[in-house]
Amino acid sequence: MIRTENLTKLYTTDEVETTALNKINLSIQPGEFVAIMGPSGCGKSTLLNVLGLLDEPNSGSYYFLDKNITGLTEKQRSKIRKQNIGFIFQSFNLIDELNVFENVELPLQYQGVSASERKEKVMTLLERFGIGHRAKHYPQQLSGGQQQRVAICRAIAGNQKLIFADEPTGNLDSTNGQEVMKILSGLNQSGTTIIMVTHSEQDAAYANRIVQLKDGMIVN
Amino acid sequence: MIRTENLTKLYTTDEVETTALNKINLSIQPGEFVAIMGPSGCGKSTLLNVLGLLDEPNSGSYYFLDKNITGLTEKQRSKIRKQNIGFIFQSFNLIDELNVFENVELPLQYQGVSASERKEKVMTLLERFGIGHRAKHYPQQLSGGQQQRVAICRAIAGNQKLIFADEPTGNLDSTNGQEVMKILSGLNQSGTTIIMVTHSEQDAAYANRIVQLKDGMIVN
Ligand SMILES: Nc1ncnc2c1ncn2[C@@H]1O[C@H](COP(=O)(O)OP(=O)(O)OP(=O)(O)O)[C@@H](O)[C@H]1O
Ligand SMILES: Nc1ncnc2c1ncn2[C@@H]1O[C@H](COP(=O)(O)OP(=O)(O)OP(=O)(O)O)[C@@H](O)[C@H]1O
Ligand SMILES: [Mg+2]
Ligand SMILES: [Mg+2]
Repeated sequence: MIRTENLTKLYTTDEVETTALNKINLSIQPGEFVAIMGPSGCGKSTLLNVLGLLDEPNSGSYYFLDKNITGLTEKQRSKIRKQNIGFIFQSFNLIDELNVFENVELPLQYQGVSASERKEKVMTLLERFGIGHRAKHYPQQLSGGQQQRVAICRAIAGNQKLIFADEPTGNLDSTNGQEVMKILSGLNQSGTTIIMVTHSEQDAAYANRIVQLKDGMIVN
Repeated sequence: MIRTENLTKLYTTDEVETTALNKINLSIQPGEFVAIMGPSGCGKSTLLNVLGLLDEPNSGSYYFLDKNITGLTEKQRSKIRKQNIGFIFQSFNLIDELNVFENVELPLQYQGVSASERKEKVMTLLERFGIGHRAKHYPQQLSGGQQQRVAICRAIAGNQKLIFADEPTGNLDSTNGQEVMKILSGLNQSGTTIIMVTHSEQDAAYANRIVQLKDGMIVN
């Protein structure tokens, strides 16, 4: 489903060149639940962004659903991503001009789901995460953990094949965090492939495999 | 040092009125290390913002360093805050137009510290947190945990009486998180009063007291 060969990503800023990903070779099968762990700054978000088609590698190859992604335009990558991936960002990336309901219904609108069906799906999700009463509010009016839960709802609303989660419980107390992990685990049981960056050993325990990153390289 | 009486904070949005803080009575002595815990959305950040003079209560009183804060103008509160408090925000609130070095030296500039002394203090701090090599970079070019460490450096650069920390290790792996907690603990040992919101039992263990919040009220 996902296969990389010598995937490399560099950032160059003034005098400093950072090798964020250094010849990564990774293979992920459909239905897996993979946890990516490693020290702060070691390349986890960068890896998730490249795998999630938000960013391009500088060298190496990336096959997504057997399609060679290298050389595709940003528009082509964006289309494949919207059709297949739900993404939970480390800093949420909610749209400030849209309220909570509108943020979460975005993937459903893209899929052409009817308004009444969107309403039912979105409200069910928000209720499930304990933020149904916030549907009409704007992201800036929510607590950190409430914003994180909106980001999670948006990622899973589209019922897509893959969910990419970048530290999905970082702003949540343990009860809410466990609730999120149970829901992700349930999705995985019904076939969703999940790739989750986490600092939490507790969350990583829900995965079937842990990939350890260090200085842009896989170390296990 | 800090004393509140029936501190209350309400938010009103369209039809929904949220009582974020409900008659809070809290007393904190100089030199304490207080952890504030509770479920997502229960009022922790709101409490920290009011205690940290970033926000005003709707009713009740707040005495900061024996001074009644109620009724002061925003300008007056801001002056008292800048002179006494280092604040670590849940979403970092770094200034995008300034590089890492410039972000951290802000409190020292406010205090009128000389340029050479600022340079020494800032670089020592950045090195200590493992991000000295990022001094010339901008916040958007850093990983989530690196941004969090910049926010922490900025809060402690000014050597102030009090540090308010809103989930300071949420984006950090356990090694980096422990390093942060050791540094905060060290500051507390030398007299700094620390008020820290956290979801982590491990971090809370560094505190001398835990305050439990639920639905805007203290429950222990
Ligand atoms: N500007 C606002 N308008 C309306 N409601 C608000 C606003 N800011 C915060 N709230 C609400 O006040 C309550 C307390 O928010 P607060 O940010 O203090 O929670 P918290 O305990 O820090 O949560 P978390 O652990 O998720 O960060 C929440 O229900 C939140 O939705
Ligand atoms: N736009 C950029 N320009 C320069 N360097 C960058 C840029 N974005 C990221 N980096 C660097 O690339 C490295 C990897 O960053 P990444 O965000 O992938 O780390 P991470 O493992 O997710 O860290 P964290 O656990 O702190 O979130 C870091 O050293 C970071 O500073
Ligand atoms: Mg990251
Ligand atoms: Mg908060």
